[in-house]
Amino acid sequence: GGRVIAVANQKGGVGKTTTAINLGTALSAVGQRVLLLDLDPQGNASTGLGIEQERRVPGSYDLLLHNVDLPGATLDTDIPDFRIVPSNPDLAGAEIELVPLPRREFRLREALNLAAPAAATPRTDGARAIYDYILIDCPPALGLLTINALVAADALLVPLQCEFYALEGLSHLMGTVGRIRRSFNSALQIQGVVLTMYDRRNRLSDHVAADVRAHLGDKVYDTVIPRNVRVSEAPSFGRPVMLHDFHCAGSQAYVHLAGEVLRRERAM
Amino acid sequence: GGRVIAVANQKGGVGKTTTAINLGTALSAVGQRVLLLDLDPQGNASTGLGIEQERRVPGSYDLLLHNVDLPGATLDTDIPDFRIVPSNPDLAGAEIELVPLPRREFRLREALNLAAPAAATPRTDGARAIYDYILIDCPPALGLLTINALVAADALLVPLQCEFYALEGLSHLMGTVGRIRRSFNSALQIQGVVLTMYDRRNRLSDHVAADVRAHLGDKVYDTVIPRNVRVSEAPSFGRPVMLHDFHCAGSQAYVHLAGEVLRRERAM
Ligand SMILES: Nc1ncnc2c1ncn2[C@@H]1O[C@H](COP(=O)(O)OP(=O)(O)OP(=O)(O)O)[C@@H](O)[C@H]1O
Ligand SMILES: Nc1ncnc2c1ncn2[C@@H]1O[C@H](COP(=O)(O)OP(=O)(O)OP(=O)(O)O)[C@@H](O)[C@H]1O
Ligand SMILES: [Mg+2]
Ligand SMILES: [Mg+2]
Repeated sequence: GGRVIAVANQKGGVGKTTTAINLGTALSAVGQRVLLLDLDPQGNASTGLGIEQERRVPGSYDLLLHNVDLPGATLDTDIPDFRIVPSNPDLAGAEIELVPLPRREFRLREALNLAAPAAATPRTDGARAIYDYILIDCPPALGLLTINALVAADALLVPLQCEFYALEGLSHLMGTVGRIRRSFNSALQIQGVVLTMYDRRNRLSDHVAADVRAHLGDKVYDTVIPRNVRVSEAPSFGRPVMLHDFHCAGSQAYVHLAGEVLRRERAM
Repeated sequence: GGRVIAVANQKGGVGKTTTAINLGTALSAVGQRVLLLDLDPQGNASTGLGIEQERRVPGSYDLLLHNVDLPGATLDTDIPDFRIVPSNPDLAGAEIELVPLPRREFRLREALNLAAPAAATPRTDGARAIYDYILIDCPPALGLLTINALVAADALLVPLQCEFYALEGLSHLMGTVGRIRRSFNSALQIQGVVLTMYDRRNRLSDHVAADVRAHLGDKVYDTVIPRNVRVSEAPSFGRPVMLHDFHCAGSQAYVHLAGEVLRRERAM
């Protein structure tokens, strides 16, 4: 049965979307059935997978507001076994619209028809019966959209840019995870932290990487994603970097990351 | 009299905080009295100016909720004529708390004691009498925090990373500015768009820069901020890059940007 993984970090521009797209592509390439849920009003994950603006309705906004069920909001991508719930700018209004609703933190979990966290169900409830992995691309904030993702998720994957400001936000993110676990989702685990945009010519990258490994130990993946211009070119073609240039350092790093995620999943 | 400039872009990691800190430093260096309002729950602007966590209460959260007045939330920085209203993680809850409040979009404008936008007041109302420039560092979203900033502002300065995803969000930001102008703040103008993290070895940077200039013409500053490792090192010392390494390419670019901003301000 399937697993739900939230890709989140409130710091902006750390590689959440890039990681969700390319990890998803790598997992589908090894036979996993993957769904990417674009929960960011910017819709970058939808763009990076080539979904035109006019095909993004209904999308994740409609799923959260329970206007449509999961199959009704899901599209195929050009990649076999890799589907997406797209997002559009309506989603920017969802934060405000969700505030007065009952169980506002559970809207996504309910839309995916997932059983309550504590129940020892075999992982074949709701959307887990259709997909092996559901990856949720979160916006750069700890508001109701990211909270909905963390309440629906089994695990959290944190992309962390090798920069000083990115390090600072980590303790705040971990504090939020603790609160979610205590109040809404006791089953939420941390799958891991992936270092992104690592530049070996830059001493700061090394400092940050060493600092993170000292604090978080083996929660940090061995795989480090290098800064690689091919990665930033791929979205302009609407394709994951693995399809844009499979042999570049960025693609190879995401292939390795997928291997590591699968190994960890088996051990969890 | 003073001007209020919102530094905003919902795309994450494009250089909003770095621009607010270093533009503010450069303006104060030429005798302008500057206030930086940290409206991001991450508090990166507070960190980048060396404000320890324990000194961040009261902060911008308290200002927005009208628990404290502007002088009560303002701190000095190490830089003469450059003061800050810090932020702390409480601010993450403000989005939800503001939703049911009357005139929720005007909370910041009222806290700064600014006259109504349409009134042809000399620019000496409220906070404008004390500061020549009030720069607002916005979070990576178009929620109630950024909306409050745009409603309080005279002008918007948009940092734009030379990357594909960053380009995509621009039209969405401009749409929001139009809505704010029609509903809340008829005086809101666009001061300009500054290209950031420009890497001349990377063809993508050139494409994006050419594309933005083609769309926005002279709204785009001549000054381009280069990707420069000294800029990303400075926050770990709690100092603007201009104090960390005045002669590096990053600092010099921000000095030029300040000159351009002042010239445009005189013409507005
Ligand atoms: N390994 C990499 N090498 C080079 N560029 C990268 C890499 N990873 C991501 N990028 C680029 O950096 C920018 C930020 O990445 P991305 O948009 O994935 O981050 P994000 O965390 O999803 O941002 P946001 O907070 O706005 O959602 C993008 O322009 C992307 O193309
Ligand atoms: N010109 C530059 N050269 C190199 N690094 C830079 C430059 N400008 C900013 N950075 C670094 O890039 C990262 C993103 O910049 P910054 O935090 O200012 O962006 P932001 O838009 O404020 O992000 P957020 O959306 O999270 O608020 C930071 O780690 C910063 O130090
Ligand atoms: Mg993203
Ligand atoms: Mg910032």
